[in-house]
Amino acid sequence: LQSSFHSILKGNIIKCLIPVDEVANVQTDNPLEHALLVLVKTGYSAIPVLDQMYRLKGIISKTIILDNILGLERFEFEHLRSYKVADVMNANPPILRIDHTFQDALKMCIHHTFLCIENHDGEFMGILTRSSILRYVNHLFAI
Amino acid sequence: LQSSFHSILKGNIIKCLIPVDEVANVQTDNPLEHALLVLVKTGYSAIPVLDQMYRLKGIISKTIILDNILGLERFEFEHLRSYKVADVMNANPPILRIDHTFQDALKMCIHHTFLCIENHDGEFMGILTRSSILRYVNHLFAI
Ligand SMILES: Nc1ncnc2c1ncn2[C@@H]1O[C@@H]2COP(=O)(O)O[C@H]3[C@@H](O)[C@H](n4cnc5c(N)ncnc54)O[C@@H]3COP(=O)(O)O[C@H]2[C@H]1O
Ligand SMILES: Nc1ncnc2c1ncn2[C@@H]1O[C@@H]2COP(=O)(O)O[C@H]3[C@@H](O)[C@H](n4cnc5c(N)ncnc54)O[C@@H]3COP(=O)(O)O[C@H]2[C@H]1O
Repeated sequence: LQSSFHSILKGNIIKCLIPVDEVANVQTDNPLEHALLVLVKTGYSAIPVLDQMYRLKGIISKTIILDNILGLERFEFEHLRSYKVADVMNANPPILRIDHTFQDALKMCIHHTFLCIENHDGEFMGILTRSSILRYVNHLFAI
Repeated sequence: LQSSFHSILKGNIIKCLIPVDEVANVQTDNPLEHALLVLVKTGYSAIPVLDQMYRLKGIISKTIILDNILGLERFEFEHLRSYKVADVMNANPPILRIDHTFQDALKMCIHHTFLCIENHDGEFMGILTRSSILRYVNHLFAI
């Protein structure tokens, strides 16, 4: 049990990575309306927010946007045009460095639906999703 | 590897279940606006839809609601009051029977963020979430 799983758990996460060019994202200075359209068109609940240098800055989600436009009486859609993504995003994205192990990723995925992967220089490399972790675990158990 | 994991994989899922009285849900005949308010207030992306006999009928999500109110030019919020949950919900919820094994749940969770659990009589017993599966797997590896 210990030896064969140990080498897998210490294995590298790079094989489960969704590379940055396949990750839907928006920029910090986009209007909130643009972020909601990207979220609706892609169907994703949440996506990364990058700055103009493609550095990771946060996460924006349908939940955060709807929370910010729900007024006392109704959904105040005019806010979509007056707010920017940076005004409401979660500025504390879950980050894992590319040299971390599969076990580190598994632990973090308990609390996050996806992880943002960076290299040593802090460059955004892509994301690791719960479905890819679950697919890998299912494969381990099938061995 | 085989023997100790085998008994765990065949283990029962009941210990990871969120019981029905702790599951946010709406009813088939609720207006869509009510469903969006429940989703926003609870913070959940998607929740089960039950009929008046508390039988499982579908899943409603922020994604489905936003998809249905996005018109050509803008978000048509007036539709929230004219549609019912049953009109737009996903009427094919992922269902797992309570006597299924942990391995069955793991396989299904690759494609669904949560599973709806029913007993032999088709009564809705609660849900099984990806986070509870991941928490359990992480615990297995820590042994
Ligand atoms: N277009 C699609 N095709 C196939 N399956 C789809 C899908 N959209 C959603 N799903 C399924 O639904 C799950 C939840 O998606 P959600 O958008 O809430 O949550 C997603 C989304 O917020 C984000 N995500 C996934 N792929 C992304 C991408 N290429 N770009 C940006 N964000 C992504 O990561 C979260 C977790 O993704 P994960 O794959 O674990 O889990 C996904 C996947 O199993
Ligand atoms: N109030 C809260 N407290 C703590 N963590 C929270 C939370 N709301 C969301 N999260 C975290 O975010 C993940 C995704 O939530 P989401 O609402 O997209 O997706 C959720 C939601 O659609 C549904 N869900 C979870 N608990 C529910 C409940 N009590 N009633 C109805 N639906 C529930 O199952 C999906 C997967 O849940 P899971 O736990 O795997 O994964 C959750 C959990 O890790």
